[in-house]
Amino acid sequence: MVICISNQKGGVGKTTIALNLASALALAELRVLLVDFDPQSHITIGFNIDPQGKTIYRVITGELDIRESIHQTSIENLFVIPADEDLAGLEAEASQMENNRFLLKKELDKIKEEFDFVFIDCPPSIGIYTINALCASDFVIIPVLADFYSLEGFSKFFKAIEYIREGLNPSLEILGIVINMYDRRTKLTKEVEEEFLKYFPEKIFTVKIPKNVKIAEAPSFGLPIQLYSPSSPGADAFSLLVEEFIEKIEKS
Amino acid sequence: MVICISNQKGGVGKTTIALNLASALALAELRVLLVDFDPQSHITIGFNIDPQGKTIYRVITGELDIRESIHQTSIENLFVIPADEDLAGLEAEASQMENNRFLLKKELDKIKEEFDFVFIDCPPSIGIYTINALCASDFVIIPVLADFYSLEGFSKFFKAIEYIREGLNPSLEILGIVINMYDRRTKLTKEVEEEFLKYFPEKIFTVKIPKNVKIAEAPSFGLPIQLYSPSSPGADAFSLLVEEFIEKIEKS
Ligand SMILES: Nc1ncnc2c1ncn2[C@@H]1O[C@H](COP(=O)(O)OP(=O)(O)OP(=O)(O)O)[C@@H](O)[C@H]1O
Ligand SMILES: Nc1ncnc2c1ncn2[C@@H]1O[C@H](COP(=O)(O)OP(=O)(O)OP(=O)(O)O)[C@@H](O)[C@H]1O
Ligand SMILES: [Mg+2]
Ligand SMILES: [Mg+2]
Repeated sequence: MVICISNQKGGVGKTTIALNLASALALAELRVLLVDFDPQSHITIGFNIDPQGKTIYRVITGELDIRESIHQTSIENLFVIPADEDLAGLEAEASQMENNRFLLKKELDKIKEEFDFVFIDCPPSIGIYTINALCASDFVIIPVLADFYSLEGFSKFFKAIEYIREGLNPSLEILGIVINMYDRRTKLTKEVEEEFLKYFPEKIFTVKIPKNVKIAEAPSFGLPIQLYSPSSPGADAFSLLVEEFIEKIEKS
Repeated sequence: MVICISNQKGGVGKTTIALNLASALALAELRVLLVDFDPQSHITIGFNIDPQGKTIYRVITGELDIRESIHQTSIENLFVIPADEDLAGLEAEASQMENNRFLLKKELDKIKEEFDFVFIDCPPSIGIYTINALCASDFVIIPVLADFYSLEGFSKFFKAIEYIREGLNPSLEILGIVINMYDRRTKLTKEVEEEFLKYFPEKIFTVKIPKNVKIAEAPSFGLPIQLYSPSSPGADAFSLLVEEFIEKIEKS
């Protein structure tokens, strides 16, 4: 089961949700692989991994066998395929490569059965990285902020996913929309939440991730929120998110 | 004078700073052009502009004369060249185009003398859009958040700018780094701010933009912060930013 965490809008919490959801599932004894498919390499940095050249880019270009690129994290059941800045080169090179929308799928299909879940972190764009991730995935989770630009941009991103579903990956499903940095005190949050519920009622996760400074501090220690601050509101939210995630997967 | 507002990191406030800084300068009687060079088109949405096909994409592809693409905003001295989703096509098409890093520069050079300032809003990436913007610019302003991923990612982005300066645009200067959504109460903010000051002491703007919900509300009314909520902490910060911006420009 492959799930990509994606949204063209920047800074909505793609990396944060990919990293902490994958960690929470691994801590619940599920075998999880997390693929860093963003040239910013923030999953790789968030776990303090030194890729030593064993990266997703070298797998995609055929220089490295995918099994060589799987790094163990500090969590027993959690593995990461890291990225480094070489990945930025794929944007220009992909136009010369055969089947350039299925480069990632071709590789992940070799190993995905060995894990309960494979997560892919995407960059904030709808270019070659996100297209590859959507074509490799069974599901997509879309983090959003409860703000104007997130709401405005969402319908365009939704259209891009429909486009992929129709032509390139008909089995792709939207597992859900996760509202992040939720602050129930502001009027804007409530208004935007209502708009999302109006347009996409069955897709919104009931669990919302609150704004919690512990979540922003955790990556500087190379830890997921459950290990950095287990009793924080952030850690509680991710425990609930895991439950709702499993529920939605089983229903689909 | 052309200035691009750029950072590979998503959600740091590129659009917010480009829109409100350009507006504040226009309200101070300077003639300002704002170019939306992000396929998300958030500058265009933030002013509630209907591009009607008169976009930067059609200028770049040679379908439209750049003077036809300049739209008046609700502010007398502020003009916008809008974007729409067609701009997303440039990533794949650019590899077939001659001189594909100077497509934007070629067009802006035709009209830049008619404005005191031309600002370019960039998407969160270092691909073809940001490279074109950096190659068309005299200065770059880099918004950051005082958080771990912003700090981590900064040195990579800095290297990308150096690469552009050495080869493609030797006159490009970093005008400064603007810390956005500044919250003096959190420890993380203070620690990250100190790191930025340690590594790039002469580049940090002394003005910091506070986190202020009025800033996030303004685009849903199609207004910059100075017109939406003139006495808010956000509007005050942008008035100070204008002064420091002018100072830095005159010094350089
Ligand atoms: N719920 C939260 N509470 C507090 N901080 C958060 C929360 N979610 C994310 N953050 C912080 O906000 C910043 C942006 O989040 P993150 O980098 O995960 O977003 P992203 O969508 O992956 O960004 P990009 O578009 O650049 O890939 C990070 O510094 C992160 O630590
Ligand atoms: N100082 C601030 N106070 C409150 N909200 C802010 C502030 N700066 C930006 N925002 C809000 O935060 C969100 C992210 O800002 P913005 O979209 O300008 O960032 P960006 O860097 O342009 O994002 P992207 O990487 O997607 O282009 C927006 O909803 C914006 O309204
Ligand atoms: Mg990210
Ligand atoms: Mg933007």
